[in-house]
Amino acid sequence: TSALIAITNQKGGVGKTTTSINLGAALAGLGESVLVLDLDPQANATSGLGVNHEEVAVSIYDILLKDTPVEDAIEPTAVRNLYLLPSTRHLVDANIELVPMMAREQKLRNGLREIDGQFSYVLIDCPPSLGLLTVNALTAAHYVMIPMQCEQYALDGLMELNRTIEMVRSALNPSLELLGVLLTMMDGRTRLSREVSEQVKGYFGDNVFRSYIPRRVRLAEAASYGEPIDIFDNMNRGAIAYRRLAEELRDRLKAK
Amino acid sequence: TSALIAITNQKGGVGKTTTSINLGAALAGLGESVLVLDLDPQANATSGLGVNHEEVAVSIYDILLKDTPVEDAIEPTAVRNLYLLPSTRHLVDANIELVPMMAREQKLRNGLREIDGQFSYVLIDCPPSLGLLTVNALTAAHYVMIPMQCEQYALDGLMELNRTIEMVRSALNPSLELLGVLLTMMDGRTRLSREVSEQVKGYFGDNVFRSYIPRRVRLAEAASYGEPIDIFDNMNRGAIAYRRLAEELRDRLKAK
Ligand SMILES: Nc1ncnc2c1ncn2[C@@H]1O[C@H](COP(=O)(O)OP(=O)(O)OP(=O)(O)O)[C@@H](O)[C@H]1O
Ligand SMILES: Nc1ncnc2c1ncn2[C@@H]1O[C@H](COP(=O)(O)OP(=O)(O)OP(=O)(O)O)[C@@H](O)[C@H]1O
Ligand SMILES: [Mg+2]
Ligand SMILES: [Mg+2]
Repeated sequence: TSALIAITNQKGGVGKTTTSINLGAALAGLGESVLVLDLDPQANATSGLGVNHEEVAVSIYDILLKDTPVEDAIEPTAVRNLYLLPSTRHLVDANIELVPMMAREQKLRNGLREIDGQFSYVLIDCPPSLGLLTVNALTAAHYVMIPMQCEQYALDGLMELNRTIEMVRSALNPSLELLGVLLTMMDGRTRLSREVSEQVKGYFGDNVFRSYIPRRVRLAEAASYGEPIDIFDNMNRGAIAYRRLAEELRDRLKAK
Repeated sequence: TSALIAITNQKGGVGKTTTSINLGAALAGLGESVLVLDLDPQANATSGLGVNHEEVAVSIYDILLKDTPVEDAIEPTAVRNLYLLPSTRHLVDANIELVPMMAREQKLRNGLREIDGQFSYVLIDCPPSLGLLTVNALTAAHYVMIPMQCEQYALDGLMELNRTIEMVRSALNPSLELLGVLLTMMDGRTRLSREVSEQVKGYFGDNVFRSYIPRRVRLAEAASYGEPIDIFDNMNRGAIAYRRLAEELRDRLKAK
């Protein structure tokens, strides 16, 4: 069966999309088959993998709201073993359209049943909110990964995210587990980064990945070319960090 | 009458909260009376001004959903002339609870009527989404200010934001005007920052503020101490940039 991982944090701009794309590409580089599922109406994971979201015919919106078969939406990317389930702007309507539906929190879990086992990993890139889209991701996922910037506001929101995870675990998905917290945009030179990362390790202990992602402008540049860092500049410290993370993640899952 | 400015961009982590707090403090420093209105369930503007959102008795949730008088929620801050209308986590429920209500898009505009003219400026810090909370801000506001990071994903979302502004302007608030786009976290050394800022100026022309905000870790540190940069480190280039922005904004409004 596939390992379904929700990459989520309601705080904006902490590296959810950058991690979905580059961790996905690094896992694909290890020979695993990977699906990046874009669950954000901004469709950044879609454009970050070189796909124009305005030209997408079938997207995650259709899976959630029209019961379209998920096979119809999946497309290959420029990276071998890496596939994309794209998003479009249309998804912004899902927050309202899902509200009156039966089993609205389980639409994604039900939609993904037919491809269970087809990929080794499914990485779900979540929007910056704790609404019905993120609850759908947490209900469908086996694991949660929380990217976190080493700054104050990012720390504030963690209790809230923990509460939402607990609610989903008790009401909808008892097997949901925290896979780990990933420190992103780390600038080891600043006192703030060091202080916040100490607080995070104090709070989460072993649940913090040893691998962390440094702040590297090439990661942002790669996004503007629609390429993962592995293709754009594979010897950059950002690319090395995501490869290291992919190996650590594989080891963590084997150990479970 | 007050100048109501919605500070919004659905892209996460572009500096909406940092701008609401520090532009607010800089305008207060010019002797203007300013209200920072926190419309984000993350309540970052609330904690960034030194207020513990878990101890807030009356918040923006009560104004929107319970018709509580807005006076009851406003509190002073450590900065002279700067006031806060706080948020709490409870606000996350507003996205769903507002859906069935009559005139749901106008709840904020109606709630703020009784304090019209009491402040020279009201800065509304929006959440990273284009849902009912942001639509409420755009319906209540006279002006929109769009903070933008000089990176790719931030550029992608602008068309979408423009479309939402147009929809609100034609259906709910004909006088809504774009006050300007603010370039934030600018790192002049990187090619990406320069390229994206050229694209933004090409697209928005005079609607881009001449003042821009450099990336400065002290701005993030100030947030962890719950202080605006003007108090935390007032000779920092981030503090100088926000003071310059405050003056430019005042001039732009006088010219209207
Ligand atoms: N390690 C890094 N070094 C430098 N820039 C980075 C890094 N990670 C992400 N970025 C850049 O920071 C910005 C925010 O990252 P990203 O869009 O991945 O965050 P997000 O959490 O997905 O945002 P949102 O909340 O809007 O979905 C982007 O412009 C991205 O290119
Ligand atoms: N000019 C700057 N230089 C350095 N760091 C900054 C700057 N502006 C903001 N930051 C930091 O970047 C992070 C994102 O900024 P901020 O929280 O203000 O963005 P936002 O758009 O309000 O995010 P959200 O979408 O979650 O509401 C914060 O940790 C903040 O302290
Ligand atoms: Mg994202
Ligand atoms: Mg904010």
